[in-house]
Amino acid sequence: FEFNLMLIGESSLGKSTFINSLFLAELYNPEDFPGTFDRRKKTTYIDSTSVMLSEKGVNLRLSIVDTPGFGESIDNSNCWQPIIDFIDNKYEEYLNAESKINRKLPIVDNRIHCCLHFIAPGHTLKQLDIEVMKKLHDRVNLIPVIAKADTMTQDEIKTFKTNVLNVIDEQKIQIYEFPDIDDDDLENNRTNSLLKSKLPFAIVGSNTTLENDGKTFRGRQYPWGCVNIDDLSHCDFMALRTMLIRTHMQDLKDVTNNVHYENYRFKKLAY
Amino acid sequence: FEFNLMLIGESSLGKSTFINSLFLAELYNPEDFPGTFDRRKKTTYIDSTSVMLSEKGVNLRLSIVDTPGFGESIDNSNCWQPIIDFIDNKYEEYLNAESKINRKLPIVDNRIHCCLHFIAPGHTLKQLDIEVMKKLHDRVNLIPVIAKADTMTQDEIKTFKTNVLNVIDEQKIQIYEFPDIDDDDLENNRTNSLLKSKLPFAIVGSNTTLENDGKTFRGRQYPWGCVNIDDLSHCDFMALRTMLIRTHMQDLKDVTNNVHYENYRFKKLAY
Ligand SMILES: Nc1nc2c(ncn2[C@@H]2O[C@H](COP(=O)(O)OP(=O)(O)O)[C@@H](O)[C@H]2O)c(=O)[nH]1
Ligand SMILES: Nc1nc2c(ncn2[C@@H]2O[C@H](COP(=O)(O)OP(=O)(O)O)[C@@H](O)[C@H]2O)c(=O)[nH]1
Repeated sequence: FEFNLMLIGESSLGKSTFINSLFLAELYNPEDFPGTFDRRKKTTYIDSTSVMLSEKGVNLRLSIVDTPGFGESIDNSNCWQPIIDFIDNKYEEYLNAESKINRKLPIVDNRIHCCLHFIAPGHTLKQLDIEVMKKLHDRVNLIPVIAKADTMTQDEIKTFKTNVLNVIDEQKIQIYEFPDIDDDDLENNRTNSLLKSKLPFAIVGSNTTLENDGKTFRGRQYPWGCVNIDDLSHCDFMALRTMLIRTHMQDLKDVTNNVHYENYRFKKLAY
Repeated sequence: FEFNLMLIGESSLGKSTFINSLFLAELYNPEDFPGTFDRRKKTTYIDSTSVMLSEKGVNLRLSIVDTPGFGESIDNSNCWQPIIDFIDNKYEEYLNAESKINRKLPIVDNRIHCCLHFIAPGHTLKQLDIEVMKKLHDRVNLIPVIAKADTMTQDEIKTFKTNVLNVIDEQKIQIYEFPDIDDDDLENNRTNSLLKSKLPFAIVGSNTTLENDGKTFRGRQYPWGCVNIDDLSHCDFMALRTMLIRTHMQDLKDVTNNVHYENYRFKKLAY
């Protein structure tokens, strides 16, 4: 099982921390995996790292492409170009491998199956984020994620989620739609609808393990209280994790293969 | 007593909220003071509002110049120019009034006595912030303020404060130095040193009044706890408020008059 996940967004939105949170802090200690996830050495190129994961008895090779923050400069025109090139190059590699007369199966699939776009909390989407989304939405499965959700009160999150969806709608940006799952287990279907209702997800990430009342959890310790990233009443981290790694991973790969890749292939071969 | 305070920084860093926090929410209800402090109508020009305040029996006419967020566009080159022009225009007005043969005293003083630069929490200062500071530090009393401090844990705040000061030092940016006060009351001196040790201030603002154990306070309510902006163990808001409005207001005016204005006047008349 291979899954290729790309993270984009401004620097300091917690992308590296999120990766660590996704796969349990111990997998991504910056000292063990130098380079991409070590923010002290500022990456200026797009970098990719893979890990082998076991989720419910299935071995998953997960590749994370962590882009350096965009929007770092005073003039950010075209800062999205390296991201577009990266995504297209993966389609190109696949196309070449697939088109060989003497091709070896299975074809190694390095195509980006999902692109998480980290959005800074604020009033609304920034001009730069809108521009980037417009460039990417018809190339890759785009999932906007509200970063550092512990920055906002519950009301502010509600308002911001509505604003984000309105702007996406007005700008005709097509984000990945999580289809309803049709499970034999009705409980799963209901859980999935509940999780879907939280879109776009507002997440908090953490590499720090804390302890409270004998329970350990990953979170952020403030003088006024402690955020538990696994607690759905604190943030949508577990909702995103569940839908990404468990319930919708296959669909993300299918849409990449059947829609985005086919678009690329058609445009490439037709012109 | 007149004091002119300017706030600059990216949009959504809590500048309007800070103004309201500074003068007790009831003074700045956006419905009573439309325009500058109502973020729903996005200001695209620099706007100024005055209030009469009573602090310790002294009447203070406080003018707040709230600049629209800078750094809003994809290309932000020169977005600082309107701010520079605004500051210089105030010096120009004063110079003209002061130079009149038949001048009326006291000269109306609309010069900016203090410019608070709101900085987004993150790894370090952004390129744009550095550029803006370099343009302003020799024109006005510049005080960097770390915004939305409730976004960061105590350790992150410590690290960020150190980073900010290091960058300011390396870039030879001259921020306003709060001189030690030399009060008869040793307690005041000691308090002032304590407050100074927290520089640069990391603040939280709020328009919302909350209640806890029968006490009311302004703060932000999260599922995991409640930030009290007046609590010095939660953030440096009260430290900034005290030094700005109480202990260092006169010095800020003196430095503006004796240093920044004189520099402007000299450059203007000498060339
Ligand atoms: N408030 C808050 N801070 C976070 C969160 N995730 C990470 N951080 C902090 O934000 C800073 C930048 O995080 P990092 O993962 O390096 O961001 P990146 O540049 O996007 O990879 C670090 O100090 C993190 O501890 C979060 O969910 N909420
Ligand atoms: N986490 C956090 N949010 C804040 C703080 N101050 C204001 N906000 C929120 O940030 C958003 C933007 O605030 P606003 O004052 O309009 O920012 P401005 O655009 O800089 O004037 C609003 O949702 C505020 O409630 C703060 O100190 N911490």
